[in-house]
Amino acid sequence: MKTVAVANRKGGTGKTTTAVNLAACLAARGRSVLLIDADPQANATVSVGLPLAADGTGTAALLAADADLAAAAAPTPFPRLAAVPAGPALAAAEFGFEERGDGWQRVLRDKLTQARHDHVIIDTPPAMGFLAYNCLAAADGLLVPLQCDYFSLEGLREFAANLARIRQAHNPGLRLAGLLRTMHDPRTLLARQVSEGLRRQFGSLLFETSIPRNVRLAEAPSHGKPVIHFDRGCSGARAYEALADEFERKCR
Amino acid sequence: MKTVAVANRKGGTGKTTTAVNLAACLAARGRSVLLIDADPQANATVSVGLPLAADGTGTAALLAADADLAAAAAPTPFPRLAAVPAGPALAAAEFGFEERGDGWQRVLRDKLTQARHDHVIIDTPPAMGFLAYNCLAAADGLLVPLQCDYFSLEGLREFAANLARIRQAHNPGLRLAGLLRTMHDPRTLLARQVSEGLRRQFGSLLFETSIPRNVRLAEAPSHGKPVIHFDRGCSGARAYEALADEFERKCR
Ligand SMILES: Nc1ncnc2c1ncn2[C@@H]1O[C@H](COP(=O)(O)OP(=O)(O)OP(=O)(O)O)[C@@H](O)[C@H]1O
Ligand SMILES: Nc1ncnc2c1ncn2[C@@H]1O[C@H](COP(=O)(O)OP(=O)(O)OP(=O)(O)O)[C@@H](O)[C@H]1O
Ligand SMILES: [Mg+2]
Ligand SMILES: [Mg+2]
Repeated sequence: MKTVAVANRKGGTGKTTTAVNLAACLAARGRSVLLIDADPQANATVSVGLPLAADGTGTAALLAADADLAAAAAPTPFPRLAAVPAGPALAAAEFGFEERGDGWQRVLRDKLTQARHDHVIIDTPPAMGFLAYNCLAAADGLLVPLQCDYFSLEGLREFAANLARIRQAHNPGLRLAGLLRTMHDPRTLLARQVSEGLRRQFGSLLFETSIPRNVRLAEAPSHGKPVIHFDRGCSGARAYEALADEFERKCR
Repeated sequence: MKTVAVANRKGGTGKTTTAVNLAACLAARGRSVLLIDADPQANATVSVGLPLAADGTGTAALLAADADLAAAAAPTPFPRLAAVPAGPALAAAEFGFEERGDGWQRVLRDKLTQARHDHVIIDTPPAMGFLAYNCLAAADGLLVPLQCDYFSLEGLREFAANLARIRQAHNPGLRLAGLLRTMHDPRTLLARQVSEGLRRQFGSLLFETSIPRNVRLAEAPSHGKPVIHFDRGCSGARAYEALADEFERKCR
């Protein structure tokens, strides 16, 4: 499962925080990792200390077939962690590339075959628009971060159908890497009920690791650092290290 | 400011929770309110106790010019609160309606002129795709719920430019109704710093009211009820009542 798209149409479920910190923890374990920021918000880009991609560079250039992967990727301040940054030019892609239908997904899929890294992790935007959809069509695995709340449960009902549709239409090899509980506060009854429901429905596809609510995870991006390079002993850092370990064991 | 779009491209900032509860509180004060669910996730629809819109009904039908406003709107269990529900058919709109460019926004704007309600409140999806963009192009006012975190601050930098662009291209009359701090926990330093920064930058455009983190707000949708009809004494309910009062005073 070399290329993993971190995705959930629901907003604010910790996609970016997960993509960035899983990538950083894998790199810290000695793996070479490429983080692709496919979200015009560019939150992942700033979280690894990079400036926004100038026009003609970064993910927009990669998708427009103007650049190959090696040209679009930039080193980050962190060893073995490279990134393809997002920038303002990527916003146009959300309204629909000129190149619609199969052409689009094939571009990304072909570029990804050039990757020489151990892991490729893609941060995707919320909502099911062109960008998120095409990342799912191009990836090997899908990691779904979610909060334990009612709307997440509702969203999962459609989720299986959506995954089946993408597999059938574009990407038969797409596998679910796992569901990850984020911003998890098991002290509330709602969170515990939803968590138990997820375990019953998804079994081992629900990661054992869950990410606790920890303000250090929200502060780290303002310093341009993944959390392990900002406060490595905090509960958020330890949780993402545990996730990286579980991910490597389970998602080959 | 009759039609207000509740919008923020950032995910999970409390757009739906705000659209639903502001609408419900205004209706409880005796106003007639129409809530339009323009998000394929249909979270607002379930939050007011309605089933998902069947194909050929609801917001998708409204946008496709297949239905006028009276036909698309349905009563909710709550007095004076009507809603145009979202359903699976709305997902296609996120990938771009057949009718692109000006035709699209004009459809929604024209339908909205048929509204006989005191207030029309539109819940929009995250990400800046066709649906969110066109709701902004059709509305009179824009209410932006946001969390006091680093990505929100980053997002606001582009925000003024985006607003100007929409005004110039489609909707010169669009005004900012206000910024609303949601899930606000003033005990964390990050939240206080961002909150003070917002006040300095936006002055009275930052609502005095802020919505505290309150699990009752996350539980209410699972009962198909706005929070004032679920637990009217809780901190979340009282905060949205205060917001409704401030909104009516300031956003005429
Ligand atoms: N475990 C956590 N504890 C505390 N804060 C967190 C945690 N995870 C994420 N956050 C913060 O919550 C906010 C939302 O998280 P994030 O941006 O990663 O979600 P997202 O799913 O990528 O959002 P979007 O849908 O907009 O892309 C951010 O400010 C982030 O820093
Ligand atoms: N003040 C609050 N206290 C506790 N939970 C809240 C609060 N406001 C919203 N929530 C919960 O947080 C989650 C995200 O809120 P909501 O769905 O309203 O955000 P949104 O901006 O509409 O998300 P999206 O970007 O996916 O449309 C929901 O489960 C909601 O019930
Ligand atoms: Mg994100
Ligand atoms: Mg919403």
